[in-house]
Amino acid sequence: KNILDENNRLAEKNSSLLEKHGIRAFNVLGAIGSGKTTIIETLSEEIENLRVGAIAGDLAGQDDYLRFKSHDIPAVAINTGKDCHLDAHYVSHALEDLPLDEIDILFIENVGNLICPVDFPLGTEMSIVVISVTEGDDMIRKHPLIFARSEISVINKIDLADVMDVDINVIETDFRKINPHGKLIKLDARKGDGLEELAESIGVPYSLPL
Amino acid sequence: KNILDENNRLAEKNSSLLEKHGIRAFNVLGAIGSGKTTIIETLSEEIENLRVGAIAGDLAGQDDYLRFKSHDIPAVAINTGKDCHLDAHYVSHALEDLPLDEIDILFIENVGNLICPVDFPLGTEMSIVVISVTEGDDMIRKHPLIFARSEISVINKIDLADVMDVDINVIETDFRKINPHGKLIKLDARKGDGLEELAESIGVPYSLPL
Ligand SMILES: Nc1nc2c(ncn2[C@@H]2O[C@H](COP(=O)(O)OP(=O)(O)OP(=O)(O)O)[C@@H](O)[C@H]2O)c(=O)[nH]1
Ligand SMILES: Nc1nc2c(ncn2[C@@H]2O[C@H](COP(=O)(O)OP(=O)(O)OP(=O)(O)O)[C@@H](O)[C@H]2O)c(=O)[nH]1
Ligand SMILES: [Mg+2]
Ligand SMILES: [Mg+2]
Ligand SMILES: [Zn+2]
Ligand SMILES: [Zn+2]
Repeated sequence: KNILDENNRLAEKNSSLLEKHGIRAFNVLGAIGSGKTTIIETLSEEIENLRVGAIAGDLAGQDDYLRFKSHDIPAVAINTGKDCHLDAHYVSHALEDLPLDEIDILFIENVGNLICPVDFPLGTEMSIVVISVTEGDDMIRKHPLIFARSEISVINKIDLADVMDVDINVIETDFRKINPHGKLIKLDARKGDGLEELAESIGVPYSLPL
Repeated sequence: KNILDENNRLAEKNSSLLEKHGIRAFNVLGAIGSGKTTIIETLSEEIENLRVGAIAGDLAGQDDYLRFKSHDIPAVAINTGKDCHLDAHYVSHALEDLPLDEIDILFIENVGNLICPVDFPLGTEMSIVVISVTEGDDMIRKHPLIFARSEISVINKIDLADVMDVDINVIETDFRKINPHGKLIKLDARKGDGLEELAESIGVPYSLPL
């Protein structure tokens, strides 16, 4: 109980620091390998007139961090070592290492996990949770909490729905049962299909068309 | 620290109970949606002369449990609610609900997560960790611990390697760096390709050929 209270306190601190610098921050959560980094990479290229920054949360390695750096955006890597989720404490340190006056939009890529990250708010404005059709059609009903609590949910890799025999309508029906008012966006993040709709749903201008 | 000690004590208890009943048990871990249930379903159909049982660990829902039941094998569902991994305590209760004298091989499907399950042994003989090519080629280097500690690692959905532009050799090279002596098996669990090799590596007879 104390851990969560302490985390909420730090999340508040993060949120006021971001507000002071006029930064809108998004917590990008999701299943392992669902496409979180690809989505942030593409958004960082296509968002117009706003400066994008990123935090790459992972257990180990610099893979996602280096992918962000290759897009010439300010970025920081967080290696959690053992924790299966980022928390506000990790993020508060990452914010110290970012040039906050050079960023308008900050994407925080959480560790791949559909369970624990939901208990640890980071101080961001919204959460975007990403699953992929390649994980099967039951992801939403198996992890109701994270889909109920996120403002935006994304079904990625829709280009593979046929070869996976996955009916996206099944996923959508499950979603509506758990989160009738939330937003559900279908994406092919590699081709960029659906990213304009995602940018619109988080209120950022997007260059047209890909 | 105490939690892990207590878990190890209970894991020992599970292991001696399984031994008493002559049951060989396997902890099937892996990424969310990587194909764990499909692998157990197919093995349960193809393993010859031995009686298979299964435990389905999930956050919520009966999806995997019902899939096991459809193969007419003894099965139990564990809903963890909030925990992102099974532990020996959950399993000790599940064992009470299984007809142990009717089972030779027990597959315990852990919650989809490449991080925490590694700290919570269940009392099984071996761990089988499953990833899928659809998660990208960096899964092993990003989650070194679980691949270093598991006896058998599986790369599933190899039928989709081309459409994903994933080079399986990259995954295999990462694996050898982390676990030079472990076993790495490539699978297409839907078609059954590679399952005979998996059955052989865990020492169970397999009906030939699919
Ligand atoms: N076919 C297809 N592949 C995609 C799509 N989006 C991402 N990928 C691929 O999926 C794999 C994983 O993508 P990442 O962006 O690394 O996924 P992630 O969620 O950041 O992964 P982790 O950080 O490791 O949890 C890579 O091989 C991507 O090229 C898509 O829309 N369609
Ligand atoms: N193309 C392809 N699809 C597969 C393969 N193995 C499993 N699938 C599909 O992948 C999806 C997920 O498979 P599951 O067996 O439910 O995966 P899981 O690891 O048990 O998933 P969770 O328990 O939810 O973590 C389903 O749609 C399966 O049909 C494979 O070898 N190739
Ligand atoms: Mg990533
Ligand atoms: Mg399953
Ligand atoms: Zn966690
Ligand atoms: Zn955990």
